[in-house]
Amino acid sequence: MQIAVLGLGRFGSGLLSELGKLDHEVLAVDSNEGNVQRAAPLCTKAAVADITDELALRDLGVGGMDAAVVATGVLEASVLAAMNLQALGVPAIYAKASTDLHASILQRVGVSRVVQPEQDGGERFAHLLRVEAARDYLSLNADYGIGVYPAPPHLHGQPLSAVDSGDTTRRLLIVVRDDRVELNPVRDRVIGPGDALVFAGRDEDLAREL
Amino acid sequence: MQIAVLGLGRFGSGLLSELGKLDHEVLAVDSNEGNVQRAAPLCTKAAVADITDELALRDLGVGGMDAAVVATGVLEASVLAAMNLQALGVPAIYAKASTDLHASILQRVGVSRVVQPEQDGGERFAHLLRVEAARDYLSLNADYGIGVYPAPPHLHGQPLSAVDSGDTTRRLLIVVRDDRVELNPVRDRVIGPGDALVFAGRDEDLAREL
Ligand SMILES: Nc1ncnc2c1ncn2[C@@H]1O[C@H](COP(=O)(O)OP(=O)(O)OP(=O)(O)O)[C@@H](O)[C@H]1O
Ligand SMILES: Nc1ncnc2c1ncn2[C@@H]1O[C@H](COP(=O)(O)OP(=O)(O)OP(=O)(O)O)[C@@H](O)[C@H]1O
Repeated sequence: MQIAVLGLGRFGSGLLSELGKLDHEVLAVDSNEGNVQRAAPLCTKAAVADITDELALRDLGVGGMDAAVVATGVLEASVLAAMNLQALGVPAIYAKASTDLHASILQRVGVSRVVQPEQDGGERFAHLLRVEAARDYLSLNADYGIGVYPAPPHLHGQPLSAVDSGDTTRRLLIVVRDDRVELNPVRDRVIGPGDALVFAGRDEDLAREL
Repeated sequence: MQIAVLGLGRFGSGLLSELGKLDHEVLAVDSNEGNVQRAAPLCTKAAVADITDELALRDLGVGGMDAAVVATGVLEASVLAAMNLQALGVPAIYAKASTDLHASILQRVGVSRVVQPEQDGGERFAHLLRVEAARDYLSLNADYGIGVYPAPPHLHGQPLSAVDSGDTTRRLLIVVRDDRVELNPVRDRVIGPGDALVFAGRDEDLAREL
């Protein structure tokens, strides 16, 4: 996919560095020279431009991209940039918003997916507090989630069946060993130091010591 | 758990509203009167105070809390508040940081978990772009993840076996029906409009149409 990232603050830079790892062709645009220079090694092309200027975006070839992300919290710049992307015919437009009002304006303008990284981050953190041992967490509903746990030292050498008692409230789903994902782990497989265990269950069961 | 949230910006407010749903006793503190008033209905107690003032935190009973989160991006206030929490003997201290440097200072001071919501949000969004149909995503490694999909209309009335072909690259893990989580969904269960399907697999397989 060819993707344009407009705005290279913390969110835009985090997006850029991850997209680079996922084999996308990325164009990065920002009005700040320093941000563009820092971005250049992480993407296919980086350019200094005003994202509210439709002609400047056209000249950069943004119109031919598969998708674009507007990554600035400045309301006016963000909304104008989103409208420019539509005028240039970009098929999929995404954006970050800094407030609920900003998010609803972007949705009205036709942005297909809007995120609010600070609010979303706070909500996600509320769950990470409960399941402290987890390195990441995905909420399924108010009480259930999926937690990713580095295998604690006392489990090294034990079989998986030691942590998956067929318990109805906490289920072992997946094992990631040294970055390789095993979608259907076999029960008698031995747990090692490089393993991460992925469980689903109620938050209080996910919070229990492994 | 009794938890103190110091700083009620977007991150702190998102955290507060989610903690309230999870049955914790929460004390919310901010120097801005308006933020405290907005927070009051979402928590057990809300107070106006300077989080860099150790005596003010002591008088609010922060020392007796099980955990505390420092939720301000202002470097000096954040680090001083974290040190105050340690001096008051709060056992678990968490914080958000606005830059890598800020994060490393907090870790050096002894904060147990530091998040950077903007950077983390950008990285997560890079994956959500690839698996567009997913409403949420948890990354397992650079290529694999877990996606949560609202059941598309063309699958309503079909059995789960229609989407879980025992395919080695995309595995159906869990079904959430109208907010109730089914950890071990049976294959011949019929998919309904209120269902969300949770798959694990390679990103490009998660991106495939259901
Ligand atoms: N009109 C514009 N044209 C190009 N770039 C812009 C424009 N307006 C803002 N930017 C850029 O967008 C980036 C994000 O700016 P913003 O002020 O939104 O910071 P922010 O919301 O704190 O972002 P983050 O939280 O991601 O760090 C900055 O790098 C800024 O230079
Ligand atoms: N010394 C202090 N004492 C109490 N509250 C403070 C102090 N310093 C900052 N705050 C509060 O912390 C909150 C977050 O402030 P900050 O300037 O970090 O905004 P922010 O980083 O944009 O936060 P967010 O991204 O979560 O909205 C604000 O509500 C502010 O009033």
